[in-house]
Amino acid sequence: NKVILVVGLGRFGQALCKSLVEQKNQVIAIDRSRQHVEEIATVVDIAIQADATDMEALLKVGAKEAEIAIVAIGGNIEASILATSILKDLGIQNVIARAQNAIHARVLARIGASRVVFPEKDMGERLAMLLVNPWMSHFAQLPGSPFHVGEIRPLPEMEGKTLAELDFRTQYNAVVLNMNRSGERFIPRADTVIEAGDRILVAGLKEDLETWVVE
Amino acid sequence: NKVILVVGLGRFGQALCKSLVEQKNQVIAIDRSRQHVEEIATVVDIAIQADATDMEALLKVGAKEAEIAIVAIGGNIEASILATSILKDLGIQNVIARAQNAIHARVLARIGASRVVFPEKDMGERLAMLLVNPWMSHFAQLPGSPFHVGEIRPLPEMEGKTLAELDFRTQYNAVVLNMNRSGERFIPRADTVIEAGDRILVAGLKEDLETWVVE
Ligand SMILES: Nc1ncnc2c1ncn2[C@@H]1O[C@H](COP(=O)(O)OP(=O)(O)OP(=O)(O)O)[C@@H](O)[C@H]1O
Ligand SMILES: Nc1ncnc2c1ncn2[C@@H]1O[C@H](COP(=O)(O)OP(=O)(O)OP(=O)(O)O)[C@@H](O)[C@H]1O
Repeated sequence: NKVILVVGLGRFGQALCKSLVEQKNQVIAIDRSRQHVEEIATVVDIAIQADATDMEALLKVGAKEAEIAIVAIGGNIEASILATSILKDLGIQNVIARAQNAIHARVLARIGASRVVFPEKDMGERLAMLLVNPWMSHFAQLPGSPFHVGEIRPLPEMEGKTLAELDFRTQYNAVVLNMNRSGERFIPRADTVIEAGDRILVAGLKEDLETWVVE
Repeated sequence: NKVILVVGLGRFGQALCKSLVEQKNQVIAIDRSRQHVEEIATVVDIAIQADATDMEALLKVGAKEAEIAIVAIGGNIEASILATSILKDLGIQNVIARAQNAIHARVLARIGASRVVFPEKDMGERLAMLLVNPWMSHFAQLPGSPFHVGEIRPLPEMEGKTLAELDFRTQYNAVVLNMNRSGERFIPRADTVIEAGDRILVAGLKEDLETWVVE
């Protein structure tokens, strides 16, 4: 539903193209390497071999039509900066660029990138969190809050009791969001009786959930 | 609190080292490039210039002591495979390896990697989701469930009413997890009156939250 330009078809750029196409966007993909262009050609609407630091080439492929452009060039900092600058000059509203380091990011922001991304750095941080807190792969942290949400199995003491009897929120410092019983998901009420085999989706603070999940 | 070996100190490997050290782990970092070793040397406990396909070198730096090893080598598929194999031979329980593509990933799994990661591919997919659903940067999806969780501002019709009066769950198809009022976060009760300026953390299905968040 949007026209999106992806410049740089390495692993990051190609994954971006595939997901954007799956979400029904029109994708124009550009790379100066013929091989990378060919790798993605069957996936996107338009795949062109071109140098993204060449304004003429970008104009020719219809870059001006794009509502969003992502400069997914990796190692080549100069090309990443020049391409970002050209795309802003072409009037593209939303130009997102990939940065290699903090200084590169600063330059990209200054020349008009609306957002700067650090794929390898972000994933390195994410993997570190998963390794240190294996239970976190089951829990999602709510952005901007200390709360985590995830599915738990009932403790033995819970089985056969209602949520009201358990005084769940007070006893466990966790809010019940919904329950999954034999594949059926529903929002339980105060008089719902917990059964072994239930899966309860809860929200709570990390330290409260951690004690629960330690297996 | 754990001894963790990181092989390959590109952007992914270095970010991993920094986060692991922040989480109080002991990190041994290895790369064959002197420059990359020097970049991380002040951060980690031990930083060594060595070829990770050299078992002698790995033994010398105490690789056997590691409970977890991450092979964060990028473009060099052969080195990534050989290093992973050697680390398994050294008896390291949990060896995580980075893959360039599906076939590489298959080989890594076969030779014993307990987990394979695709940093650029994962971030490409994530960025695509954010671009298509800008509201999703405010909402987290609960793993393995269709529910999303995030913070909303009260609709005008909600102000001055209690949660009970609003019959919140039924009217809005969303569960209230907690509220943030002037920086104070608390779990509201049925008789809590909603005020303009409140921030309400809710959970619900994507399609129900979407209509809410469209700005
Ligand atoms: N001036 C340019 N014009 C068009 N494409 C370019 C230009 N410079 C680099 N690229 C392309 O950008 C892509 C990604 O850059 P590069 O391979 O340096 O980074 P990378 O970090 O290895 O990428 P990834 O991690 O996404 O695989 C490459 O396919 C490369 O051909
Ligand atoms: N045999 C090896 N022994 C030790 N280190 C190695 C070996 N082969 C490659 N490396 C290191 O692995 C690191 C990451 O690999 P490379 O630079 O090829 O991938 P990358 O995809 O560009 O990395 P990143 O995206 O994390 O920046 C490099 O610092 C490189 O020196």
